[in-house]
Amino acid sequence: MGKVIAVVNQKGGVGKSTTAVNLAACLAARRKKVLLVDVDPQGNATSGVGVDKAKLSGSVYDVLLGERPLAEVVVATEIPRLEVAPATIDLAGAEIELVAMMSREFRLRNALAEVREAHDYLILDCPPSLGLLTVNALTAADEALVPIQCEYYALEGLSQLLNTINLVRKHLNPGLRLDGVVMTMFDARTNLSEQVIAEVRKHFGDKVFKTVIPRNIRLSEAPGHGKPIILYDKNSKGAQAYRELTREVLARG
Amino acid sequence: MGKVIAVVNQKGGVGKSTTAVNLAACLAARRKKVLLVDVDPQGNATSGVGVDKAKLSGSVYDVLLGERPLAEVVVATEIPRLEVAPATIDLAGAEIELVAMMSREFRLRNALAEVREAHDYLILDCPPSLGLLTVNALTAADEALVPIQCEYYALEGLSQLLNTINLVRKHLNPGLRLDGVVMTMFDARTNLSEQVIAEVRKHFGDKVFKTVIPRNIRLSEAPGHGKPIILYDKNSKGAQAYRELTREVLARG
Ligand SMILES: Nc1ncnc2c1ncn2[C@@H]1O[C@H](COP(=O)(O)OP(=O)(O)OP(=O)(O)O)[C@@H](O)[C@H]1O
Ligand SMILES: Nc1ncnc2c1ncn2[C@@H]1O[C@H](COP(=O)(O)OP(=O)(O)OP(=O)(O)O)[C@@H](O)[C@H]1O
Ligand SMILES: [Mg+2]
Ligand SMILES: [Mg+2]
Repeated sequence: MGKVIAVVNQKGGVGKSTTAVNLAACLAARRKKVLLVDVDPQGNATSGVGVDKAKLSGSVYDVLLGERPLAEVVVATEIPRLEVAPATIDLAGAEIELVAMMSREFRLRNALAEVREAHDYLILDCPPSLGLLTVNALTAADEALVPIQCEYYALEGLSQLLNTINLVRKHLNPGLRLDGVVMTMFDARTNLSEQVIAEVRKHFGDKVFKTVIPRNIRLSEAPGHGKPIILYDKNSKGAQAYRELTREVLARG
Repeated sequence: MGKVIAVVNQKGGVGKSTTAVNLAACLAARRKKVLLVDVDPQGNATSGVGVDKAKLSGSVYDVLLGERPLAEVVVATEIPRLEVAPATIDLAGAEIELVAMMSREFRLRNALAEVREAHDYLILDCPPSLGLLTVNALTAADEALVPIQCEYYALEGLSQLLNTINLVRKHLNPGLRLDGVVMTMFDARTNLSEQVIAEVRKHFGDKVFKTVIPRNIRLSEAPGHGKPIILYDKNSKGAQAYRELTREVLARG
């Protein structure tokens, strides 16, 4: 039974898609069967693994609103053992359309049920909001993985995020655990990064992964080539950090 | 009659709040009367100008859903001529609550009507989504100002954003103009930044401000001190860039 991990934080630009893509790719490199599910209408995770959205015959939108089986929209990537359920722009209309539907929070969980056996890990990339798409992902997930940028503004939304995780656990998904917090875009040139990490460790203790993802230009260049960092520049600091994070995720079991 | 500018982009972390706060502060420094309106439940613009959310007696939530006059929730900042209509965490529930309300898209526009005379500029900071809060801001605005990060992923959501602006212009606010696009977080150490700027200028032509905001650590440190960049470090590259941008905004009239 594959483990479902939702990568979530309503603060924008903290490294959700970058973490989802690179964790998924590193797990596949460690011989795990991985499905990356793009739940963000922007579709960054989809293009981050090199999938051309113009050539798709189906997407997560069709699964959530059109009743298509998830297995029908899944496509392979150039990375062995890594498949993706892609997002396209029509997903932008999903939140409003889902409001009126039956069991609207469970549509992704129900869709994933049929493919969980076929994968070791299912990684869900969420949009920067706490609307019905993110609630669907948290309802489907075993664990939430929260990237937090080493910046002051990133600290402000945390209580809102924890509220939402607790509400989902209470009303929709009693098994949901906060798997861990990963610090991203660490910049050694400013004390700010250290201060933010200290503050986060104070709140979350050992839920914070030891691995800290540094700010690394190669990570921001890789999506333009449609490649995860381990293919774009396997010796970069970014690649090393995501390999390290993956070891920790595997060790947590 | 004050000009209303909505700072908008559903891509997360592109510098919306940083641009809203620093443009507002620089306009106030140029002797304009400015109201900064925080329409993002995260409340980053509110804390970016040093307002303590715990001490507030009212917020934008009370205006949009509780029928309180906007003038009642506006608070002063330490910057002369700069006031703020603050956001608190309860705004997070607003999108769902607004769905069922009368004239739900016009609530911010109607609320701003009574205070427009008293200000030269009203700057609206939007959340990273295209839901009812952003639609309220676009419906209230004369112009949309779009920060675009000099990164690959930032290009992907642009057509979705333009769709939304066009829909709002067609159905809700015929006077809405796309004021301009400002490139942010330019990093001279990578060709990626230049490539993204070239791509954006190809699409938007002279709507793209000449001023490019560089990646500058002082800009990310300033919010932790509750100060705009011109107070935190007035000689930094970040302060220079936002003063330059302000000159261009004023020149466009
Ligand atoms: N460690 C890093 N070093 C440098 N750049 C990074 C790093 N992680 C992510 N980036 C870049 O920063 C930007 C924001 O990251 P990303 O898009 O992954 O965040 P996100 O949380 O998914 O954003 P959104 O909230 O819009 O979904 C992207 O352009 C990405 O390429
Ligand atoms: N030019 C810059 N140089 C360095 N850091 C910056 C710059 N502009 C913004 N930042 C920092 O980058 C982060 C993202 O910026 P900001 O929060 O303003 O973006 P946003 O678009 O408002 O995000 P959200 O989508 O969550 O509302 C913040 O921590 C901010 O301090
Ligand atoms: Mg993302
Ligand atoms: Mg913001």
